[in-house]
Amino acid sequence: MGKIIAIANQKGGVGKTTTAINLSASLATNGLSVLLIDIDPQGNATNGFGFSHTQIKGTIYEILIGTTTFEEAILDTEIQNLKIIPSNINLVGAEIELVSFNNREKILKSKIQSARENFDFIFIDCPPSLGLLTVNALTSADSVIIPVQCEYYALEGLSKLLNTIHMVRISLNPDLTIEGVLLTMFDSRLRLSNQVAQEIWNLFGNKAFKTVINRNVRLSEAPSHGKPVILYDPTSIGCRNYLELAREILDRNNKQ
Amino acid sequence: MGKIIAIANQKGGVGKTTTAINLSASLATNGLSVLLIDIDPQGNATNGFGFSHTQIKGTIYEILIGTTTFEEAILDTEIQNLKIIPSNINLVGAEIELVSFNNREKILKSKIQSARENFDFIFIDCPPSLGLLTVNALTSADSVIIPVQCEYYALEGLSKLLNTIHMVRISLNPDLTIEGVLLTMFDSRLRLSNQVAQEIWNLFGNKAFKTVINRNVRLSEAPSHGKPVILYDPTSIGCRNYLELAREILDRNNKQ
Ligand SMILES: Nc1ncnc2c1ncn2[C@@H]1O[C@H](COP(=O)(O)OP(=O)(O)OP(=O)(O)O)[C@@H](O)[C@H]1O
Ligand SMILES: Nc1ncnc2c1ncn2[C@@H]1O[C@H](COP(=O)(O)OP(=O)(O)OP(=O)(O)O)[C@@H](O)[C@H]1O
Ligand SMILES: [Mg+2]
Ligand SMILES: [Mg+2]
Repeated sequence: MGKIIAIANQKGGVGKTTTAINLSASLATNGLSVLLIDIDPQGNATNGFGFSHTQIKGTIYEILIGTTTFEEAILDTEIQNLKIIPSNINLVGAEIELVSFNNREKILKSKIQSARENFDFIFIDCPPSLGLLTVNALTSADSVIIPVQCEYYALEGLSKLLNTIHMVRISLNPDLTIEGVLLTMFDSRLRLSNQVAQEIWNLFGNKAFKTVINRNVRLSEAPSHGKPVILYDPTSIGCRNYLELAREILDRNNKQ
Repeated sequence: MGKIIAIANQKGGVGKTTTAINLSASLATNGLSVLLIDIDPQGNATNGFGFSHTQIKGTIYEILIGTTTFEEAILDTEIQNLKIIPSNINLVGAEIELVSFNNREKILKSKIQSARENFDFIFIDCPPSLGLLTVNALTSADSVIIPVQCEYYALEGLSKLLNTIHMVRISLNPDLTIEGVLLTMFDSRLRLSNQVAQEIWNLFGNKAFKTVINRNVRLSEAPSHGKPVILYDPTSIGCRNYLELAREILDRNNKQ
């Protein structure tokens, strides 16, 4: 039974998509079978793999409203054990459309349960908001990874996200846990980076991943080549950091 | 008659709030009277000025649903000519609540027209989405500033934003123009930064501001002290860049 992990933080630009793509790719190259679901209308996880609109047969939007099946929408990536369910801008309307559905928070959950049998890990890349799409992801997930950029606003917004996770746990998904808080874009030369990191370690203890993702320009160059960093520059610090994170998650989940 | 300018880009973390706070502060220290409206449920523009929840009498949420007036909600800041309408997490529910209102895209516009007489500039800091709150801001605004981080995803998402601006212009606000595209977090040492900048100048010509905001850690430290950078470190590059931008906007609008 595969584990479903949401990657969420309503603060924008904290490294959700970069983590979704590169953690999935790292686990897949370790031999695990991985599915990445893009539920952000921006579709960054989709275009980070170089998919163009013409290659996409169906998106998560059509799956949610029931006009496409999972099997029809799944795409192969350059990495053998890694598949993706793409998204596109049609999803912007979904938040308003889904409002009138019955059980509007559980639509995604009902659609992805069957996929658990075919994958070891299923990651969900969330948009920068606490709206219905993110709530659907948190309701379907076993756990959530919270990327936190080493900046003031990212730290400041955490309490709102923790509140939302708590609300989802009470009323929609009692088993939801925090997989871990992940420090991203860490720059050891900056006092602010060190202050935020210290604060996260104080607040979260061993709920914060030991692995820290350093600021590394190779991570931000990779998507312009349509590749995860492991295919773009496997020698980079960014690549090593995400392989380390994959190893840490496998150890935490006693998987090999 | 004051000019209303929205600061929008659905890509997260591109510098919308940093621009909203520091451009407002730069214009206000130049003697212009400025109002900043925070319509992001994260409330980063509000807490970037150090306001705590107890100091807030009313937010943009209560103004939109009609339980508070503009005058009751307006707060003074440390800068004499700069006032702010705060926001908070209650706004998350607004997108779903406003859907059932008549003229749901024009609610903000109806509320802020009267403020035009009292201010030279009114800036609206938007959330990282193309949902109803951002559409409300674009419908109320005379023009829009588009911050673009010097990264691949920020460039890639521009066409969706331009589409949305076009749709708003056709059906809701024919006078909406682009005030300018602003390059943010520019680092001249990085090839990616230079590539994105070159691309923006090719695509937008003189619609791109001549002023470029450099990556400068003083800009990201300032909000943790609850101050715009002009009060936190007036000698910093970040501060000079935003003063330059204020000057460029005044020149473009023939205001002194
Ligand atoms: N460790 C890193 N080092 C350098 N750049 C990074 C790093 N992680 C992410 N980036 C870059 O920072 C920007 C923001 O990252 P990303 O898009 O992954 O964040 P996000 O949280 O998914 O954003 P959004 O809120 O818009 O969905 C991107 O341009 C990305 O390439
Ligand atoms: N020029 C700059 N140099 C260094 N850091 C910056 C700069 N501009 C913004 N930042 C920092 O980058 C982060 C993102 O900026 P900001 O929050 O203003 O973006 P945003 O577009 O408003 O994000 P959101 O999409 O979440 O609303 C913040 O932590 C901010 O302090
Ligand atoms: Mg993303
Ligand atoms: Mg912001």
